[in-house]
Amino acid sequence: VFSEEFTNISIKDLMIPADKVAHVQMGNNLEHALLVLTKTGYTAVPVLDAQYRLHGLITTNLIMDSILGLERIEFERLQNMKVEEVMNKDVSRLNVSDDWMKALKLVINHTFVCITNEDGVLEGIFTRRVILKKLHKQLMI
Amino acid sequence: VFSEEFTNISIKDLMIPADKVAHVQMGNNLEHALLVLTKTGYTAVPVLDAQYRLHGLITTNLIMDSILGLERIEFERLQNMKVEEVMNKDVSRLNVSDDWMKALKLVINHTFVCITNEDGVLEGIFTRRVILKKLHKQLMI
Ligand SMILES: Nc1ncnc2c1ncn2[C@@H]1O[C@@H]2COP(=O)(O)O[C@H]3[C@@H](O)[C@H](n4cnc5c(N)ncnc54)O[C@@H]3COP(=O)(O)O[C@H]2[C@H]1O
Ligand SMILES: Nc1ncnc2c1ncn2[C@@H]1O[C@@H]2COP(=O)(O)O[C@H]3[C@@H](O)[C@H](n4cnc5c(N)ncnc54)O[C@@H]3COP(=O)(O)O[C@H]2[C@H]1O
Repeated sequence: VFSEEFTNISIKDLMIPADKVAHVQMGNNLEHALLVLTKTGYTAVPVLDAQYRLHGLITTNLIMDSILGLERIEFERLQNMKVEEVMNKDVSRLNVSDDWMKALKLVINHTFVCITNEDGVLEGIFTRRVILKKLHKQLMI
Repeated sequence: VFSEEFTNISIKDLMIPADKVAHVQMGNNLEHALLVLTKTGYTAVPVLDAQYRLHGLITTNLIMDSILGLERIEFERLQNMKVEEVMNKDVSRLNVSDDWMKALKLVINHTFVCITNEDGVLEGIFTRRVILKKLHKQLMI
């Protein structure tokens, strides 16, 4: 049972804190969201409200898919659609006090997991990169 | 040194074989590449030539970044630009006989690693998901 050797891993230590997480706001249109994604270089970011509560994830794929017409990509529609119409509302979330193995299991199928408090306010994100870096380091000892 | 317990991990067993890897061809324009990415749902795919040799990676971000004008996203330019003008030519690659720990180290900073033979022909890709799934399984025993 190797997980005993990995018990010094905590979500809080590894997560990227909320103030460093790029996001878009509820009510933003898809053009704004696409600009945020393009400029930050991320392919998916959280969607938050004015109180920083988590509502969903917006991704370049969801945006592109929503404007894919029969004949061409209908880019003009980006200005008229809001993130809430397109975002993935089924977001995996954990609490900062959850066991890191729960986070490892979730990142198998998600590139990152949102860490929220009991009010749904975003506290940070736990990414595949941070857990891969930690696991690699532990395996090299 | 836990890595001894993980010695049953091989790149060949874990990689996604080339015939299951979505890709674009050298000479395709960015509009075609964006359609492939949107329809497959991937944010990045390899760029291959007619002999399936690996030349680079094309990503939604690189495409969007290339048409980001001063005032707006210049979508009309997608038809006139080729994948080779925009793709990331600095692709991490491994051989199928390389040690899996080398692959683990590379996926810290890359979402996937290309597996090529000595002629540069793509044999498969090694993704973060497959190694996370394997590590999780090994840690649960
Ligand atoms: N500006 C940058 N600097 C250095 N490396 C970069 C980078 N942008 C992307 N990468 C690399 O590419 C991976 C995939 O990024 P992606 O944006 O698709 O997927 C990202 C993105 O959707 C989200 N993410 C990561 N950091 C974020 C942040 N600060 N704010 C918002 N979302 C973030 O979590 C996903 C997984 O991130 P992870 O770090 O595991 O994996 C990242 C990282 O290894
Ligand atoms: N159609 C689908 N079905 C199920 N899950 C899906 C999916 N599309 C994406 N995902 C999930 O989202 C993660 C990130 O996908 P992304 O396209 O950004 O980044 C992907 C993509 O750029 C590339 N990739 C994966 N499979 C591919 C394939 N069959 N052909 C071409 N590229 C592939 O490797 C990266 C990492 O893939 P990984 O599997 O670790 O991680 C995937 C996977 O967990």
